[in-house]
Amino acid sequence: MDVLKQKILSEGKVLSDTVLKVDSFLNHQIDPVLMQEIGKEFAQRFKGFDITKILTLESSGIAPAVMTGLTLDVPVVFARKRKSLTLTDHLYSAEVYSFTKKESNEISISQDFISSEDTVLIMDDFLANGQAVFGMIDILKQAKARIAGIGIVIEKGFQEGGKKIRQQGYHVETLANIAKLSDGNVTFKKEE
Amino acid sequence: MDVLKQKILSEGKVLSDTVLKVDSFLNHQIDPVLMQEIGKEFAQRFKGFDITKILTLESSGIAPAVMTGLTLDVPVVFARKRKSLTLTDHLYSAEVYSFTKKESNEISISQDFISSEDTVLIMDDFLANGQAVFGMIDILKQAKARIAGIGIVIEKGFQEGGKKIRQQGYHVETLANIAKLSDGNVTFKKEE
Ligand SMILES: Nc1nc2c(ncn2[C@@H]2O[C@H](COP(=O)(O)OP(=O)(O)O)[C@@H](OP(=O)(O)OP(=O)(O)O)[C@H]2O)c(=O)[nH]1
Ligand SMILES: Nc1nc2c(ncn2[C@@H]2O[C@H](COP(=O)(O)OP(=O)(O)O)[C@@H](OP(=O)(O)OP(=O)(O)O)[C@H]2O)c(=O)[nH]1
Repeated sequence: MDVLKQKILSEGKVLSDTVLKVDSFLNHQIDPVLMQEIGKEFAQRFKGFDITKILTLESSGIAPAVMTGLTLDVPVVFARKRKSLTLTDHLYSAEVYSFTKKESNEISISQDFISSEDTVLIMDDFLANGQAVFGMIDILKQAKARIAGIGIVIEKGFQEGGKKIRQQGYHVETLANIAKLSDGNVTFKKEE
Repeated sequence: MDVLKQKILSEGKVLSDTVLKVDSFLNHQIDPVLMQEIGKEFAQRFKGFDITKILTLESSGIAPAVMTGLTLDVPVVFARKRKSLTLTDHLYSAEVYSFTKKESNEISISQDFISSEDTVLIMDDFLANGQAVFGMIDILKQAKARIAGIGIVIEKGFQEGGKKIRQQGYHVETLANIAKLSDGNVTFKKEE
């Protein structure tokens, strides 16, 4: 997605060989017009997949997911990393391991909002080692929902997540796939 | 806002005299079309306020804020309750007290995204005792930004937050103001 790649090149900051900071438009400040473009792009790529619902994870996944849900006209459910005032029981939960923190965290959704009747698009802002996406896949398997595919805004193609998820047969659509960050610059993968 | 009030009446669950659950369209599952309507409503109510930016708080504030930002064509910044991989220094922070948990939590934004040049609309999903909004007001005062006003999706008018914020002279726009939950039903305040 060219307008996204341009934004990454002009506003992204390469913090290390493995971390790209895009706080100015995706992870802290959000560019709503760009989010709407992202929503339209995902809706286009997943047209005909009969999606009934989108599943994402708080917090950075919410804006891209809601714009995609707006274009596809489907509800969006965001999994929580902590229980909330109203999310307390009848949950589907999964463990998500953090390589950086070397600890597992539980993500949950209410059983009320995803059922075996649903065909779900999983979405997230970043795909790195894939733990968050595998957690959401686990949740959808518990709910016996059909998984339409996975929509990712920025994939770090040099990390394992994308490869592992595709090897399991899931359809992954990535809007910007980064081949490397290792010279302080962003290098995108060549698109086929 | 009638379509929102209808949604609250048909899908909201009164959990107690003080808590309304709206997980099916605002706090866990999100209705993107309703969020777009909410965005247009806030944009209409704050037209002519010269807003340059919206400030909200993760997670439930994000969807309404991003839709409002889309209609007003301004960026949206969400304050974080915990540091993240890329939000670590040069922060404005404020304490937000929780009456339920009887503890304070720190919320933060990067100094990069709000300046004294900004005119900011504060937004949140619920207004109860107002601690989250006062935290965001504190942050904006540190940044020396002008505060255009506060946009709230659901206000519990029987709690103190709305009164305290208005008494300080801030312009508050609420889309659904609840007079009481105390008979197991939602009773809205009469609109002037
Ligand atoms: N900016 C940025 N973020 C990255 C990058 N790689 C991973 N992340 C984000 O970091 C968080 C993952 O951290 P951990 O759970 O500690 O996982 P990890 O060490 O195994 O990667 C996730 O944030 P999250 O759950 O999405 O948090 P939130 O932003 O939704 O609150 C993920 O999206 C990167 O290169 N740049
Ligand atoms: N559903 C619902 N939520 C209410 C109600 N009253 C307050 N809240 C939400 O509860 C959270 C506040 O909890 P505390 O910080 O413990 O504050 P409190 O005890 O002083 O009210 C906030 O969630 P938050 O920060 O917005 O969390 P998040 O949803 O963004 O993650 C607030 O929006 C209510 O009647 N119904």
